[in-house]
Amino acid sequence: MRLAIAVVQKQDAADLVAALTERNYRVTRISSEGGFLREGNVTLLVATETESIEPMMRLIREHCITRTRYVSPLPPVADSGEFYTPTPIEVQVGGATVFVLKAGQMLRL
Amino acid sequence: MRLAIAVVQKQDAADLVAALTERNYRVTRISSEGGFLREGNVTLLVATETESIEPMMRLIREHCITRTRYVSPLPPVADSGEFYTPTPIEVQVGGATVFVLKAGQMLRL
Amino acid sequence: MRLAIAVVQKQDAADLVAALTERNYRVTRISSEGGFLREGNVTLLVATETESIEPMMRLIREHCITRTRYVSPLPPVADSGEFYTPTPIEVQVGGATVFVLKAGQMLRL
Ligand SMILES: Nc1ncnc2c1ncn2[C@@H]1O[C@@H]2COP(=O)(O)O[C@H]3[C@@H](O)[C@H](n4cnc5c(N)ncnc54)O[C@@H]3COP(=O)(O)O[C@H]2[C@H]1O
Ligand SMILES: Nc1ncnc2c1ncn2[C@@H]1O[C@@H]2COP(=O)(O)O[C@H]3[C@@H](O)[C@H](n4cnc5c(N)ncnc54)O[C@@H]3COP(=O)(O)O[C@H]2[C@H]1O
Ligand SMILES: Nc1ncnc2c1ncn2[C@@H]1O[C@@H]2COP(=O)(O)O[C@H]3[C@@H](O)[C@H](n4cnc5c(N)ncnc54)O[C@@H]3COP(=O)(O)O[C@H]2[C@H]1O
Repeated sequence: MRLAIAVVQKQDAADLVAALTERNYRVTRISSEGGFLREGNVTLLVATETESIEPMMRLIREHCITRTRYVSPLPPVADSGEFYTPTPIEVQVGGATVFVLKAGQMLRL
Repeated sequence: MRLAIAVVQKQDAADLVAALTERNYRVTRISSEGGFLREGNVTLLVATETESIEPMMRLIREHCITRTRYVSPLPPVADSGEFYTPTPIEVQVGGATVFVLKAGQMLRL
Repeated sequence: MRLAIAVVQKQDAADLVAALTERNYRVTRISSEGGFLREGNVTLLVATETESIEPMMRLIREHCITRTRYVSPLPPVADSGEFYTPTPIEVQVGGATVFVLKAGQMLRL
C-alpha cells in the first residue's frame, strides 16, 4: 500500500481528479498554497496498491502541464523618491510534485 | 510513533474530534473534498504512540457511520430534444478511511 | 528524502515560510484547525533531503514561539438559575509540532 501526495496546479486539478476516479482510483482533494508564489494550488491524497503507482504517474504527466509565471521581485528598501521598476523574474511551475510514502495499513471502518 | 491520516464525513467529524481529545489524543483537522462525490469531508491528522492506534480505531468505528448517497450519473451526450431522466446510482460512503504511516520522528519545538 | 509535516500557529506561519523559501526550501501551506482549541493553525509540507532536516528544525525553532491561551472549560450541566463563572484554564500552545516521514520517492512531473 502506498500513499501518494501530489501537489498540482489549480488549473489541472479537476481534469486529473476526473481521470483518476474514472480509472477507479480513490482521491481526496485538499486546497493548499505554494510557499514561494503564494498562489492557490491543490494537494491530492491517493492511497493505492504499489503496482498502481506507475500508471497513476502516467495519468499525472498527461494532465499536468508546466507553466511559466512572471513574478516581480520585492523592491529593495529603496531611498524615497527613487522610481523602482523591477524586471520580472521568470519562474517555471512544474506539472506536479509527487511524494510517495509507504502506508503500513489502510482501513475502511 | 505513527501518523494516522483519517478521512471522515463532515457529519461525524466534530463528535469524533471531541471523543479523541477527551481521551488525550492530539488532533489536527483539515477541510477536504472527496474526489468522486465532490462533497466536503474532513481529513484528520493524529500522531500517536503505536499502541494507541488500536484504541483510536475503536473510537473511529464508534463515531463514524456508513451513509448511502444517491448520485445522478452525468447525462450522456444526448441528442437535442431527448428528455433524459437518469436513474440515480447508489453509493455507499464509508464511516472512515484511515492510513497509518510510520513517523520516524515527532518533535515539539 | 524526508517529508516533514509541521503544524504551526497562524501568527508564525508567514515569517517561517519566508525564511524557509529564502533558504531554498520548497514549501506547501495548508490551512488547518487544532482539535482541542478549535482555532485556525497552519500545516506545512516540506519535502527535503535528509541532511536538510536539522537546519530546517533550527529555522522552525527561531520563528515559532510558545504562547499561552486561556480557555473557559465547558459549563457543567448546571441546575437552572445557578450562575456559573468558570475559572479559565491555562493552555500552552507550542511553537510547532513536526512529524518527519520517510518519502520513498519524490518526483517532479
Ligand atoms: N525557495 C525557492 N526558491 C526559488 N524558487 C522556488 C522556491 N520554491 C519554489 N520555487 C519555484 O517556484 C515554483 C512555485 O513554487 P510554490 O512554492 O509557489 O509552489 C510549489 C509548492 O506548493 C509545491 N512543492 C514543490 N516542491 C515541494 C517540496 N519539496 N515540498 C513541498 N512542496 C513542494 O509544488 C508547487 C510547485 O512547485 P514547482 O517546483 O513546480 O515550482 C516552483 C519552483 O519552480
Ligand atoms: N484510497 C483512498 N485514497 C484517498 N482518499 C480516499 C481513499 N479511499 C477513500 N478516500 C476518501 O474517503 C472518502 C469516502 O470514501 P468511501 O470509500 O467510504 O466511499 C466512496 C466510494 O464508495 C465511492 N467511490 C470513490 N471513488 C470511486 C471511484 N473511482 N469509482 C467508484 N466509486 C468510487 O464513492 C464514495 C465517496 O468517495 P469520495 O471520493 O467522494 O470520498 C472519499 C475520499 O475522499
Ligand atoms: N500528536 C499530534 N497529532 C496531530 N496534531 C497535533 C499533535 N500535537 C499537536 N498537534 C497540533 O498542533 C497544535 C498545537 O499543539 P500543542 O501541543 O503545541 O498545544 C496543544 C496542547 O498543549 C493542548 N492540547 C491539545 N490536545 C489536548 C488534549 N487532548 N488534552 C489536553 N490538552 C490538549 O492544547 C494545545 C492546542 O491544541 P490544538 O489541538 O488546538 O492544536 C494542536 C494540533 O493542531
